[in-house]
Amino acid sequence: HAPEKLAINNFSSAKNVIAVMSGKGGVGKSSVTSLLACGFRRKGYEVGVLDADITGPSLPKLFGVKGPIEGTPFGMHPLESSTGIKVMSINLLMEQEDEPVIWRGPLLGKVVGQFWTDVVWTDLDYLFVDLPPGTGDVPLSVMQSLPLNGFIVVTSPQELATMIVKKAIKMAQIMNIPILGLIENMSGVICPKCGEEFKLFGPGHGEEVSKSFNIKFLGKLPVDPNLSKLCDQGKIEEYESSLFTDFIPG
Amino acid sequence: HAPEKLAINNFSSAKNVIAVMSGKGGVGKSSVTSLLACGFRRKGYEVGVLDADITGPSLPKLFGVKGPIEGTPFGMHPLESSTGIKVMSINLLMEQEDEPVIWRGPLLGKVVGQFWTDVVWTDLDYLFVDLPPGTGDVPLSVMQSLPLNGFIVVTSPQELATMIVKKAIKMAQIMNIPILGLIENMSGVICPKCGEEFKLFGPGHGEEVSKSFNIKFLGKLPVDPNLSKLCDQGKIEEYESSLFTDFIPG
Ligand SMILES: Nc1ncnc2c1ncn2[C@@H]1O[C@H](COP(=O)(O)OP(=O)(O)O)[C@@H](O)[C@H]1O
Ligand SMILES: Nc1ncnc2c1ncn2[C@@H]1O[C@H](COP(=O)(O)OP(=O)(O)O)[C@@H](O)[C@H]1O
Ligand SMILES: [Zn+2]
Repeated sequence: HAPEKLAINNFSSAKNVIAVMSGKGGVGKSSVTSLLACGFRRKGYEVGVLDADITGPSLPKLFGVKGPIEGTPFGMHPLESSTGIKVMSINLLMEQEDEPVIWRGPLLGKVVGQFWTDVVWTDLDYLFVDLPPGTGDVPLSVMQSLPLNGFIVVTSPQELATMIVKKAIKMAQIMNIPILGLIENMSGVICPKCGEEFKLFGPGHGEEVSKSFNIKFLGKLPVDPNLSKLCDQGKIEEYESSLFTDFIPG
Repeated sequence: HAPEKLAINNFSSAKNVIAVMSGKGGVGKSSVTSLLACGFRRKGYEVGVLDADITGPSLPKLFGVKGPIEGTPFGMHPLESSTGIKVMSINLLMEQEDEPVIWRGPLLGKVVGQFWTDVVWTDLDYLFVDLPPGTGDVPLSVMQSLPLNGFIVVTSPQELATMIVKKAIKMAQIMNIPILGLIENMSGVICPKCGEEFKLFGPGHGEEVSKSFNIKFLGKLPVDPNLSKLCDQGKIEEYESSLFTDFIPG
């Protein structure tokens, strides 16, 4: 018996809900979630991002928004980024962004559910959910409780990342949730002095993995020190990337 | 009331138990755990590595060992790497290394406890425990159940990683477990064509964070495509690094 899907907050709606996962930490899930949201926002869509990585939240920092948020009788209001993307994360409920959240699995899953039921998202065209690493409580709760249209999978070139990303793909297949595309991040770097492009983490397997699981390959993103700098500054919305142009409708 | 420490397996002993954590995924925890183990092994110590990242296990791949392991009446025997390091991981109990483990928190914590009580480590000088990302069930269970001497913290240069690593440091302080040192990984790269050293992810904050928390700074490890290659090949024991020479006794 599959658990019931949760109803979204009474004052909200979301036409599409897309989760971004990898299984492996540090491949760039949060950055890709943010770049996706920026790409859709630039086309004029109403967009929200839900940070489901409760013990390692990063979205507020990437968008340069800070809490703490006050609750209202209608629910918690997300913060808006400089281009109007709605952001919700556990870090927005904390006094200090580097305070640890030391909770066990069942509570983590429950809090993510509350981000769906108790946050006043208003009317969104797209909600992007940034999943934590692993295939434990939170990915499981999100797959069971939220009406997902599908997943975007993020990998990086290392064999280790590829192996663990395959676990995440297999989990999505077991849960019967479609995979909308796969992106390979950190697939090379350009020397700022001589312009040579070289591989940091080996040849990469994004295309090969996409083919073997019959997933759309959405392209590669190199390591770009300029992106890293904008992330550190909370200005990811200023990064120009044509990565998702084929993927974004309209 | 603090939970009891678990007793190690009847046929085993471990003089020192050191956990490696970061809070943030992808900063190189598993690689640093492995390099630490290799450094101690080279000095002649009996060394084991316990992969506590149940949903994202990577140690078997880094050491080039494959399961599945058979159980015996005395317990599960870890596999030995080419230089004699004992390796235990959930991936050694699976038929296929890319099968997902879809378990909720309490079970994850329990399995890690069993790696301590049911694995026949024999007599170790050092056991290194590679923690998963986050500050949830598994780090909590390891801190409560294993007699840790302390932590090694791994960070990478990005502000985001620094923020989340601080959460892990604060968790260790709340749990009253000493931090033995901090390592900054991926702190720059050398162009293979022109030899220029440049920063991929910004200036890095490892030293600054170490000072502010009064932790020993153990040094920096650049992004080295050669290390990545050896990791992919399961030959991390062949990587020569002087990173830990001051840290390893004897
Ligand atoms: N292609 C890239 N180029 C430069 N920096 C990147 C790139 N992708 C990610 N980063 C940096 O790496 C850090 C980690 O990425 P993140 O998105 O947090 O990964 P994850 O969510 O998978 O743990 C971010 O702070 C970001 O600055
Ligand atoms: N300094 C480095 N140089 C090159 N590759 C590295 C370095 N550190 C880590 N890697 C690569 O990055 C991958 C991810 O690192 P890993 O140790 O798995 O991180 P974590 O355990 O924190 O998720 C590894 O497969 C390894 O090949
Ligand atoms: Zn160069």
